[in-house]
Amino acid sequence: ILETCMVSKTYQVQNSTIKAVDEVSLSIKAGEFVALVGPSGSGKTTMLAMLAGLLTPSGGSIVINGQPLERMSDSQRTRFRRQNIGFTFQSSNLVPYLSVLENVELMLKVNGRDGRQERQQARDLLVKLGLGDRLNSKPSQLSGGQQQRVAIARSIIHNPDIVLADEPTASLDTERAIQVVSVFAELIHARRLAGVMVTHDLRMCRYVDRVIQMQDGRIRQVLSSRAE
Amino acid sequence: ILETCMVSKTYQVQNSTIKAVDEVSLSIKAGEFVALVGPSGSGKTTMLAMLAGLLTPSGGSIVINGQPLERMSDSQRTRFRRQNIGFTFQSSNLVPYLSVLENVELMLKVNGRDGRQERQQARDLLVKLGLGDRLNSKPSQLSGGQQQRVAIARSIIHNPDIVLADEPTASLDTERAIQVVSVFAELIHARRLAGVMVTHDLRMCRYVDRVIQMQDGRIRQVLSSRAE
Ligand SMILES: Nc1ncnc2c1ncn2[C@@H]1O[C@H](COP(=O)(O)OP(=O)(O)OP(=O)(O)O)[C@@H](O)[C@H]1O
Ligand SMILES: Nc1ncnc2c1ncn2[C@@H]1O[C@H](COP(=O)(O)OP(=O)(O)OP(=O)(O)O)[C@@H](O)[C@H]1O
Ligand SMILES: [Mg+2]
Ligand SMILES: [Mg+2]
Repeated sequence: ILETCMVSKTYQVQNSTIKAVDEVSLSIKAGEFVALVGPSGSGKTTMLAMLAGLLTPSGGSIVINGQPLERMSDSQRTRFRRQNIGFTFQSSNLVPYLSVLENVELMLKVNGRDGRQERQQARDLLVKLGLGDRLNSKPSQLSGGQQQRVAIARSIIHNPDIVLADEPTASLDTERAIQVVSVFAELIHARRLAGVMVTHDLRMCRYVDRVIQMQDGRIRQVLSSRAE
Repeated sequence: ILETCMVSKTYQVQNSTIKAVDEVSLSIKAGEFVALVGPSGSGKTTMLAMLAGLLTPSGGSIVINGQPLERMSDSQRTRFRRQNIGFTFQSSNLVPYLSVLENVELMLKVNGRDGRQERQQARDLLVKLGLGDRLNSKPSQLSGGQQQRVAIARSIIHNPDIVLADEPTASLDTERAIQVVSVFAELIHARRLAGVMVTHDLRMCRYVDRVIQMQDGRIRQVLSSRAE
């Protein structure tokens, strides 16, 4: 579903050139859950932002569901992202004046899918993630890990084909982290989505199908956990 | 150095009362490095915010270096915090229009301590944390983990008596995480500071002197790693 070919992102910072991502080619099939790991600064967030269509590559191409992102206009890419991609980034980015439930329902609304059944699914998903008693709270009233869980619910409620998560468990204790990663794995496998999760927590890698290691903007090695 | 007596923080959210912190009493000696662990939502950030003097308790007292925080006026508490406490929170909170080096030097400036020697120390600390080649970059040009490391440098550069860190390694890979926690431990032990680090990463607990577990706003148990 998701394919990149020699994709790069370069920044000019004063006199030097930073190759945040350096000619990366990878492909992720339907139903495949991939962990993207690597040292701080190795290019994981930059990679994810390009896969999400939020950042334009400096070179190479990204094709999702057969559609090349670089050939889309900004508005086409925005619409494509809204319908087909779900993502969470390192900060939870919730709408501060909407409640927990409204933040998740918003994702259904913008996709014209906020019927009663979908809104019940939003509620059920939040209960599953341990937020059932906080549906009407505002983001500022939640702990860091609670905000992260709302962002995660919002990223998958509209059934995107692609799920991209940047360190979704960074603020979670082990029990919650396992639960979140299991919810991702469950959805990805059952609905044949393509999923990429950036994580520093190598214990989470036992729930994925493949681990891609990055270093200095490149892919260093690929490990298939099914082989073990 | 740091003592709390039956300290509590309660929030009213619609019809219910949330006891974020529920009558916690603890004391931390000079030279002691404590890890504060517990599930998402158990009150760790709230506890840290009260220890930092950023949040006023609903009940109980907090005494730092013999001085009770609740008897200070807002401006006294602000000045006390600036001089005696260093902290990093779950988001890095860097000043967006200042460079990496300027963000750290700012902490020296506000304490009237920005002589040439201190500014060299700021530079050395950033080099030690792997940011030597990014001193002139702006926060928006850094990865999540790089921003976190700048925030960590800023929290210790002015030699505070108390160091409080809320998940300082959440965005860091294992190697960087160990380095950061070692820098904290080194400083705390050498300079007889009191340090509290909130973490979800239980592997980091081998670098601390004591582990305090919270649950539902209370202390559940205290483990002394030296006993093992
Ligand atoms: N301003 C607020 N209004 C209402 N409830 C709040 C507020 N701030 C925090 N809380 C609640 O207090 C409880 C403790 O929050 P806290 O942020 O201290 O948790 P935490 O242990 O840091 O969690 P995490 O590991 O997820 O960061 C949570 O249930 C949270 O929702
Ligand atoms: N806007 C920018 N301008 C300049 N350099 C940038 C910019 N954005 C990212 N970089 C650099 O690109 C490199 C990769 O950054 P990226 O955020 O992808 O790393 P990461 O792997 O997500 O790291 P972390 O684990 O710390 O979150 C870093 O060296 C970073 O400083
Ligand atoms: Mg990142
Ligand atoms: Mg917290």
